[in-house]
Amino acid sequence: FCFNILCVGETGIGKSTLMDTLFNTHFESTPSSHDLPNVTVKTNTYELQESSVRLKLTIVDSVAFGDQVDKSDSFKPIMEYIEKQFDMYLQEELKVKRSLHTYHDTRIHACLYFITPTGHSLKSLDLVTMKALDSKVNIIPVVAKADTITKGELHKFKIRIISELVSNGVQIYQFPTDDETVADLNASMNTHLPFAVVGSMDEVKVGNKMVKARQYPWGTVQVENENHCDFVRLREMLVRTNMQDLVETTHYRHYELYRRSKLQD
Amino acid sequence: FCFNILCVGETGIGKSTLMDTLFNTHFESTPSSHDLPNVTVKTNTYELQESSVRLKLTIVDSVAFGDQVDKSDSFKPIMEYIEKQFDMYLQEELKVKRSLHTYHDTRIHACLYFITPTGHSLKSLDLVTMKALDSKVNIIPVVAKADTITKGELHKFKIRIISELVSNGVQIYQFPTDDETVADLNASMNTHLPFAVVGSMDEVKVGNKMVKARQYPWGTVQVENENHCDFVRLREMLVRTNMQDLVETTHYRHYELYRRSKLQD
Ligand SMILES: Nc1nc2c(ncn2[C@@H]2O[C@H](COP(=O)(O)OP(=O)(O)O)[C@@H](O)[C@H]2O)c(=O)[nH]1
Ligand SMILES: Nc1nc2c(ncn2[C@@H]2O[C@H](COP(=O)(O)OP(=O)(O)O)[C@@H](O)[C@H]2O)c(=O)[nH]1
Repeated sequence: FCFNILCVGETGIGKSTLMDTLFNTHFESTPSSHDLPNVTVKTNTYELQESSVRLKLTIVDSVAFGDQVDKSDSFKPIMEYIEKQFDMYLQEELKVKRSLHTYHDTRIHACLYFITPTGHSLKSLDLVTMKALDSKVNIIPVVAKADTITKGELHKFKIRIISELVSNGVQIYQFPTDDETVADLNASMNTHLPFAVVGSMDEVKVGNKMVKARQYPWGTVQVENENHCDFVRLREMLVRTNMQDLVETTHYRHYELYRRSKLQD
Repeated sequence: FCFNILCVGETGIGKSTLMDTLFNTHFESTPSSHDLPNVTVKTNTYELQESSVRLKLTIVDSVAFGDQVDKSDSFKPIMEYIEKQFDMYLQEELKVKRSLHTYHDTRIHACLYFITPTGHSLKSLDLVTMKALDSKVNIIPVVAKADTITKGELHKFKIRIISELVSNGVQIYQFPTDDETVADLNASMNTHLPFAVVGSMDEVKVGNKMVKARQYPWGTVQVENENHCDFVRLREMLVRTNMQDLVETTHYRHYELYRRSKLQD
């Protein structure tokens, strides 16, 4: 089973920590230099066991996104990467003798967009980027480093983010509510969007258990405590309940749109 | 006694909260629109009582700094503001009939530069901006929202920041160690630079006292607890021990440099 996740967010926003935490693995990846002049995309593929499924997971990272002093083209390398994967699939699909069954699908199934937890609103870069990508990939925005924001601030921040996305016409992925077996769970999860996440692979003793946490002098943020952040909800939605739907939506909606516009030119 | 502070940092990084906390006042200022196309500078002047001194405090805020998609000129409006104040002073100084004694000095005595707590390193915007301003104003960099970073991460982050400032030739303000009465205190404070600060005007009950804090489900960050952040050190250095030195350094070093280059043209 192939699953491809694209992580978009500024350097230091917590992308690699969150990926490690989501899949409970230390993903090896070469650290990138701080002063890369341009945004690049870095991909790594891993073989994992997730519940009882053998998963071929590809994590695509936006490198140096938002680092440039001039960010007006920041989304372009990312958008080009997404379209290139559609194009490669299209070339295979158009062949006379094709092997779609064994084709290694590299199309992006989910784009985790990391929002800086300012507590105010989205940045222009966020709106520009998500607007450029929303018709090409399933966007799942997350509020990064949610341990920066108090409960009261977070409530207002989430409302502000959703209203800015709506007023800017940005489409984000909604967990599907047509399948009865998951409709209730997904509907309730949709009300928590965007998920406010905390990532950590450090283990801290809480009570008599070792839990993933971030330990501060004033207290310990427990990653899997639903009172502390939405990490468990994100994992449930992304890794457990909706992987299949994300793959299908990519194929039947985003890829079809690309194919139609490509073949019409 | 006139004191003028310039705050430079991205929207939502905590500038207004820190100012309120430093001077224990709710400074009134009109909220700025989120989508200002350019960086502007907003100034407000307040009359305060600080210890037994009547203080005419002017807070100059960088508005929408870092919000633009293209940030290459972000520092310019700020640099122009600083130079304009030097120029106005110079015009007064050059008059035949002048009144320097009653002149309302608007020159910036301290620039608090707010660093985003990524835990990685400075952003290109930070280096570009501080490099442009370091010969014109006393720069005091602070790590904002220090409650985002654990003790271990903060230690590495501070070392990284200082080494990047040094290797990029950025001059930051050092608390003076020539005056015996404050030399020891200042020398020890210099080792904590850049100060990692937390701001809050919310009061929370801790023990049997009401203290300024940020309350999270996992614990309460106490602003004035030196184990939690460097807020008390910043207040001590900026508001209590070194205000006079900051005013003098502005006049005898930064202003002199400006005057010399202006009169030589
Ligand atoms: N406060 C906080 N810090 C985090 C969190 N996740 C990661 N960090 C820290 O942020 C820094 C950057 O994390 P990293 O995953 O390398 O960011 P990336 O550059 O986006 O991949 C590290 O010091 C992490 O320990 C989080 O959820 N909350
Ligand atoms: N975690 C954290 N949040 C803070 C801190 N100071 C302010 N905030 C929050 O960050 C948000 C923006 O603060 P504000 O002072 O308005 O930022 P400004 O736009 O730079 O003036 C508000 O929700 C504040 O409550 C801090 O020290 N730590």
